[in-house]
Amino acid sequence: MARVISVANQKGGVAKTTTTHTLGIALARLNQRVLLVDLDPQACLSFSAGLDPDSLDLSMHDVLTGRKELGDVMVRCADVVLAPANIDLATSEQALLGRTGRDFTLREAFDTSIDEFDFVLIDCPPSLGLLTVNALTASAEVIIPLQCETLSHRGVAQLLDTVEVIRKYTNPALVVRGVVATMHDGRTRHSREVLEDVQNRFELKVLEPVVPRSVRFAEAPLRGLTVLDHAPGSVGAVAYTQIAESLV
Amino acid sequence: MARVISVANQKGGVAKTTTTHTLGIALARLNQRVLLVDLDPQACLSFSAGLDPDSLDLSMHDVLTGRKELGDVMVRCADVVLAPANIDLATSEQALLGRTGRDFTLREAFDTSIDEFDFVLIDCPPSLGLLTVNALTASAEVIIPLQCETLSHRGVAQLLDTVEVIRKYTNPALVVRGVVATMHDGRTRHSREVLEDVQNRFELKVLEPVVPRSVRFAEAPLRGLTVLDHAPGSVGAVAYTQIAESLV
Ligand SMILES: Nc1ncnc2c1ncn2[C@@H]1O[C@H](COP(=O)(O)OP(=O)(O)OP(=O)(O)O)[C@@H](O)[C@H]1O
Ligand SMILES: Nc1ncnc2c1ncn2[C@@H]1O[C@H](COP(=O)(O)OP(=O)(O)OP(=O)(O)O)[C@@H](O)[C@H]1O
Ligand SMILES: [Mg+2]
Ligand SMILES: [Mg+2]
Repeated sequence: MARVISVANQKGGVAKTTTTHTLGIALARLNQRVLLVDLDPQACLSFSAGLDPDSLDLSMHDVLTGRKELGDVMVRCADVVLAPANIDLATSEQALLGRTGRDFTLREAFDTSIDEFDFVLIDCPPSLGLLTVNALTASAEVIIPLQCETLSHRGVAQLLDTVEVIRKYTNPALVVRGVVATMHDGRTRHSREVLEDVQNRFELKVLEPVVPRSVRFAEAPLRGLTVLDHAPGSVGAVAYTQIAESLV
Repeated sequence: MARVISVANQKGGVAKTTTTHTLGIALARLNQRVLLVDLDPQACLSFSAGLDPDSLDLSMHDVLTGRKELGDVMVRCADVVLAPANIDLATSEQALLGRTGRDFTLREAFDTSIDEFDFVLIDCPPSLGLLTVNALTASAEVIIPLQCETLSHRGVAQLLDTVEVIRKYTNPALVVRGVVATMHDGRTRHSREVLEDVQNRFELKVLEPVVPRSVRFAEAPLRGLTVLDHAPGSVGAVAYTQIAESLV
């Protein structure tokens, strides 16, 4: 029975993709069978996994528009399986708009196709539109990557409101697993204050440990790797491994 | 004759909002009359300018859906005028989808309403959807904030393709003013390599100087300020001031 987890935050650049990829590989190294789903038309997860999104014939767009099964688009990428994205996904929302049951499209695509996996992690785009709503509707849990800065803090309330709407209308079982404090600069009081405020104000669990800021993360996608292989043993690699262990 | 500039990059968290706000205030301090347009449903620019987007009755959504004139929604915020956003903007794209001439909606809203300004800066959301297309169609120039990291680099080609499409169909006069190297970490080779590669590969001008990474930027929105007032004389404040001077 696959555990489906959305990695969501409508704020841009808070390490949704980095968290999805790194946690995915870390879970695989803990002997979990992992499917990563790229739901962002910008296809950064697919690119980070070593694919060239611009030359992909099949992507999640074909699955969402009903042309293909999830199994048809899956690609093995080292330790995990990936259901990739490409720019066609930019038109998925428009294609789904008119349809009844449009919020359930991804959930139905998962129905019989994910039994072979222990974990399914969904990388969401920086918006609360139809793609993110599909991800949240198809998930048991949501993990919120949080960059501990004011402009990121501002989006948390709106995201939690959206989770409540999803629970009310399309997925009563959805649970907020917690926050991952990403690219954390422990030296600044600002980061610590934002994190504490989010914990207190929203009573959110922060998955341990915080993930420190390190240029190794920015470099890794260039080699089609996560920090786990680009900088093994680094503080960032250890942090995501420990978070993965806490999920198993 | 107002100079309309889009601040655009579909990659999330590359300092579009920070660049729009800080350049806007810097230009105003150089005696320019400045209008800032918030085109992001997440309304980070409006929040940074000291407004509470959730309690705004009027926003750019009302302008785009034809209910109000641009002048009706403008608010004076210290040295600049702001046309704010709120969450209603999330439905603007859907509302515009069916209409003929939908790409020109913002341009037509500007027609008679911006003559009193020297500069109009448009903060775009992290996507290449209808809001960004409207911004680019309504602009004389586009400035590209670039976070010098691999995953940001990846989006530049796609953004420039979009600019070419805009030039072909809706705005032949659109010019790429250049790149602002944002949150630049000069100590890492990775940042320097990404910046050089972008300059060479796309023959893009980099507006001088690069903007250094500093926690002062993250703190400023909490006080409704830019670094120009939160940390005057800091390297970041000086950098945006010099970029503004280069635009006048
Ligand atoms: N711990 C970290 N330290 C330093 N840089 C990091 C860290 N985690 C991620 N990054 C870098 O920060 C940038 C943003 O991360 P990422 O693209 O994963 O965010 P995102 O939320 O998926 O963005 P988007 O909203 O555009 O989808 C990337 O260049 C990434 O490599
Ligand atoms: N030079 C800088 N140094 C450090 N932090 C910065 C700098 N410029 C911006 N920031 C911070 O980085 C974060 C992202 O910036 P910002 O929100 O302006 O990006 P954006 O591209 O508008 O994001 P989005 O795609 O979500 O609209 C914010 O917390 C901001 O305060
Ligand atoms: Mg991403
Ligand atoms: Mg922004």
